[in-house]
Amino acid sequence: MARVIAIMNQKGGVGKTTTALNLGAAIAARGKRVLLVDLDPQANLTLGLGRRAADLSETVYELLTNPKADARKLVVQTQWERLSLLPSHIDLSGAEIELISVIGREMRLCKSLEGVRNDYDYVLIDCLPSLSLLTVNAMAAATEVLVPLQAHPFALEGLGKLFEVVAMVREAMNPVLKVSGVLVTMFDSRTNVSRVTLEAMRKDERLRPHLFSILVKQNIKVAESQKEGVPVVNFDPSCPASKAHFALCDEVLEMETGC
Amino acid sequence: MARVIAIMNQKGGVGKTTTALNLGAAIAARGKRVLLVDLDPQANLTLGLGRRAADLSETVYELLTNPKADARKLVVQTQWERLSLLPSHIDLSGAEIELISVIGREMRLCKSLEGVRNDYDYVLIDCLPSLSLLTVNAMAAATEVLVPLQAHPFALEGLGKLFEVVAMVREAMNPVLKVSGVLVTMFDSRTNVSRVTLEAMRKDERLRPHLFSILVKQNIKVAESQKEGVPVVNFDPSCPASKAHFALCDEVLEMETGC
Ligand SMILES: Nc1ncnc2c1ncn2[C@@H]1O[C@H](COP(=O)(O)OP(=O)(O)OP(=O)(O)O)[C@@H](O)[C@H]1O
Ligand SMILES: Nc1ncnc2c1ncn2[C@@H]1O[C@H](COP(=O)(O)OP(=O)(O)OP(=O)(O)O)[C@@H](O)[C@H]1O
Ligand SMILES: [Mg+2]
Ligand SMILES: [Mg+2]
Repeated sequence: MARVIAIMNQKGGVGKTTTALNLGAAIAARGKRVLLVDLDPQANLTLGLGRRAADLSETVYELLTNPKADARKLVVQTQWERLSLLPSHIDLSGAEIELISVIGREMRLCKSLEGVRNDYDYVLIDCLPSLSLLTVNAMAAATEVLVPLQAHPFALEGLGKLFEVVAMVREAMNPVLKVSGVLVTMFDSRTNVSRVTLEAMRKDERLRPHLFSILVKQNIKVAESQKEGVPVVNFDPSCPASKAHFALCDEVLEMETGC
Repeated sequence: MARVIAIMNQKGGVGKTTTALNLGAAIAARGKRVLLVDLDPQANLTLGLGRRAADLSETVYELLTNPKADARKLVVQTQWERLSLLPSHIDLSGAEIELISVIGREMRLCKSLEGVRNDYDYVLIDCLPSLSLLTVNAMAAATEVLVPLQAHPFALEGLGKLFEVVAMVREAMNPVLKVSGVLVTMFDSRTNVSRVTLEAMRKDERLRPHLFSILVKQNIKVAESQKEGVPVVNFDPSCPASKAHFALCDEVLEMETGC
């Protein structure tokens, strides 16, 4: 049974897509079968894998709006072994409104992934920057939530609400859902603000039990690889950003044998 | 009659809040009366002005969900002359769903600002990272749209949809709405990716007519000032980020006397 990890944070630009892309590619490189699900109308994950949403006829939008759609038919292969993608499209931004009066609208993704989950060891879902119907769909389908977090004063503000919504989804529809980890991203060790905020995060009772020991530092290879449509772990496997994502991958895999 | 500028881009973390905060503070420093409207449930703009959403009894959430709410009563003074704030609160994330079946839901903000618009020369609306009901409210109330844009490969993807939605709002409900400017933000001149992407932006036909001549470079003082709850233009007026926002302010003010 696959582990399904929803990568989410309603704050924008904190590294959700970068984490989904590279953690997924690293887990595949370690020999596991991985499905990446792009649940953001921006389709940045799709783009980060070298695919243009416009070239794809059917995407995750069909999966959410048509209960008869077959997820297996929508999955596309990437150029990397064991790494598959359920792509997104800008039409997905209409799904929130279109699903408003549909019964069971929060379980649509969960139901549609049932047919494919057993084909994979890991399913990673890249979420858009909001706590909305699409993000609830991701949490309802997930076994765990991974939260990328920037070491920045604004970052800690929204966390309370995020943890509250996770608890609500667990109570209402998905009893196994838990926060499996919080990853400090885009860390700039040269600045005092980053270091002071990181200290505060390590002292925060809500965060301390979840913080991964690895943190990902700012590294220009990330943007360069995204320009080429290649995960940084495949673009330049020995750069610091790649090493950090492989270390994150090992921490995530180790959890498997835990509790 | 105030100029109402909606600061928007559905891509997350591109500097919407930083632009609203510092352009607003710079315009106020130049002697104009400014109202900042925080239309993001994250309430980062509220935080960036040293206010905690939790301390405020009524926010923009009341304005959108209660047609009888009086905007004048909800406006709070900041510590800087001529700079006022309509604060936000996380409850705002519920407004999208709560307003779904309300008639005229897209015009709620526009109607509620009618009472206060004449008290100000400039109203700046900080939007959340999505093209949704809240953002449509901002565009319906605005005279113009300002788009912060990171010099990054993902940045150009979503622009087509953004311009399309602006055109739809103009046709359906707000004939004066136009894109008044596109601001390149968080520019890192040391990297090739930024420079190459900037070149591409300057050649892009959709963008070229709108690009501000000033661009804002990466500058650590931005995060340091946000930690203190002070706009960078007030925190350290002579640092490069402040100078860039004052130059942006002058470009925006110059437009006034244009066509
Ligand atoms: N470790 C890193 N080093 C340098 N740049 C990074 C790093 N991680 C992410 N970035 C850059 O930061 C920006 C935001 O990252 P990303 O798009 O992954 O965030 P996101 O949370 O998915 O954004 P959104 O909220 O729009 O979905 C991108 O331009 C990306 O290239
Ligand atoms: N010129 C700059 N130099 C350095 N850091 C910057 C600059 N502009 C913005 N930032 C930082 O980048 C991050 C994103 O900026 P900001 O929060 O303004 O973006 P946003 O578009 O409002 O994000 P969201 O989509 O979540 O609303 C913040 O951590 C901010 O401090
Ligand atoms: Mg993303
Ligand atoms: Mg913001």
